[in-house]
Amino acid sequence: MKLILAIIQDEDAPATIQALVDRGYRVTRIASTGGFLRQGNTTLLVGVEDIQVPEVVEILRRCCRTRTSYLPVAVEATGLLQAHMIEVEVGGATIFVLDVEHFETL
Amino acid sequence: MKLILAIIQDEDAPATIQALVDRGYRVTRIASTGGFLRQGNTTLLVGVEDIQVPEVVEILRRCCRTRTSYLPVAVEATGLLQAHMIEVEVGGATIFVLDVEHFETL
Amino acid sequence: MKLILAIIQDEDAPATIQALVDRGYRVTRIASTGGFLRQGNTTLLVGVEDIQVPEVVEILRRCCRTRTSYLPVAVEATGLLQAHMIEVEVGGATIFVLDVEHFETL
Ligand SMILES: Nc1ncnc2c1ncn2[C@@H]1O[C@@H]2COP(=O)(O)O[C@H]3[C@@H](O)[C@H](n4cnc5c(N)ncnc54)O[C@@H]3COP(=O)(O)O[C@H]2[C@H]1O
Ligand SMILES: Nc1ncnc2c1ncn2[C@@H]1O[C@@H]2COP(=O)(O)O[C@H]3[C@@H](O)[C@H](n4cnc5c(N)ncnc54)O[C@@H]3COP(=O)(O)O[C@H]2[C@H]1O
Ligand SMILES: Nc1ncnc2c1ncn2[C@@H]1O[C@@H]2COP(=O)(O)O[C@H]3[C@@H](O)[C@H](n4cnc5c(N)ncnc54)O[C@@H]3COP(=O)(O)O[C@H]2[C@H]1O
Repeated sequence: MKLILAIIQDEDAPATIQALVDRGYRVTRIASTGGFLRQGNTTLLVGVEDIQVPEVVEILRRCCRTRTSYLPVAVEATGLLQAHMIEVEVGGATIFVLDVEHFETL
Repeated sequence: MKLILAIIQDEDAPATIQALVDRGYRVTRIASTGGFLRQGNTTLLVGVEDIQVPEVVEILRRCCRTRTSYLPVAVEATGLLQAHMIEVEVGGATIFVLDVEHFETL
Repeated sequence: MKLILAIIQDEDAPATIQALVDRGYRVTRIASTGGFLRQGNTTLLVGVEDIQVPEVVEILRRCCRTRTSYLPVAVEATGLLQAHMIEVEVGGATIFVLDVEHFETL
């Protein structure tokens, strides 16, 4: 048994969860926030059999896409403070696969 | 050291947390959402010594109960769209026990 | 790859996240609640290379501090119900380091 913890963008969450559920996977959704952009994102928990990990990763690959986000930063030049926007690329999914020592449903 | 991650129903959360705390366990509660029913549920994190895992599972077994939930689905028959309710059994607790490589309190 | 899961106090979260991001670490923040005091706190997820764990722990040590909190309890004495405040020391950070079997970004 493995526990997949995947951090995805909010925009992709509904379609990703639907695709996982349609394939019979069990999924739990947790609201989270990115440390860098301070924007909301989604953390999914998906407990699966070892051999199902590649299929879940495939579903994430299909449903989650990279997007460009803009972060305002203050830049000081010639005594004037100006707001610049720096371009930040946010990936589709960040995936951690953890080993589950014991799984039980009550 | 093990980290128990248990997904339980919101209705059982107050009594379950109280029972764990009364036995001296440390517990953290995270609000979560079920992928299938899209209803709120509760994810508990309980870090324990290895030998304490069975007692925590026992407390979950005592405090968390199975319930029947109803999910409306659209069914098309003789050209008419009707809303049917399908019965879904939601378990008391889904429990993942993870091994903790290093534990520290600051 | 390790996944550090750290439970810290809300007051320390902004400075801690900033310090981690400034050092180039990726961080995800999840709102959580303490089981004993029933007060909001913060659960951080920080996925790092194995050799980076000590530095992240150091940043947590520097940014997170212990505080005293007060928990009202009802005490019955000579037939009168009185509200006493018991002093509870809340640590700076509770840290779990989990092994990551597989890490992937899409
Ligand atoms: N310290 C830093 N210095 C420079 N650039 C930085 C940075 N931290 C993040 N970024 C950049 O900003 C994007 C958004 O990061 P954020 O922390 O808001 O949102 C992150 C975070 O919530 C989570 N995440 C990514 N890697 C993580 C890790 N190793 N541990 C925990 N959470 C992670 O996934 C979201 C998307 O990450 P992604 O890597 O695709 O995209 C990141 C990355 O391109
Ligand atoms: N392996 C796992 N990984 C991550 N989270 C897990 C999990 N197993 C269970 N959960 C979490 O626990 C809740 C209750 O699951 P249970 O299996 O008792 O009860 C489930 C199950 O009886 C059924 N169900 C869930 N997914 C299904 C699916 N793909 N196909 C058919 N039935 C499903 O609907 C009930 C409610 O599911 P919901 O998703 O709303 O809520 C789930 C989900 O949040
Ligand atoms: N092994 C573990 N597993 C999961 N989460 C953990 C954990 N150890 C600590 N935490 C989390 O960290 C918060 C601070 O814990 P700390 O031990 O510093 O500070 C604790 C501790 O001094 C005391 N405390 C907690 N549970 C207790 C209990 N069952 N009996 C007596 N004192 C307790 O109250 C303070 C606040 O606890 P609270 O539950 O509100 O909030 C806790 C909880 O959310």
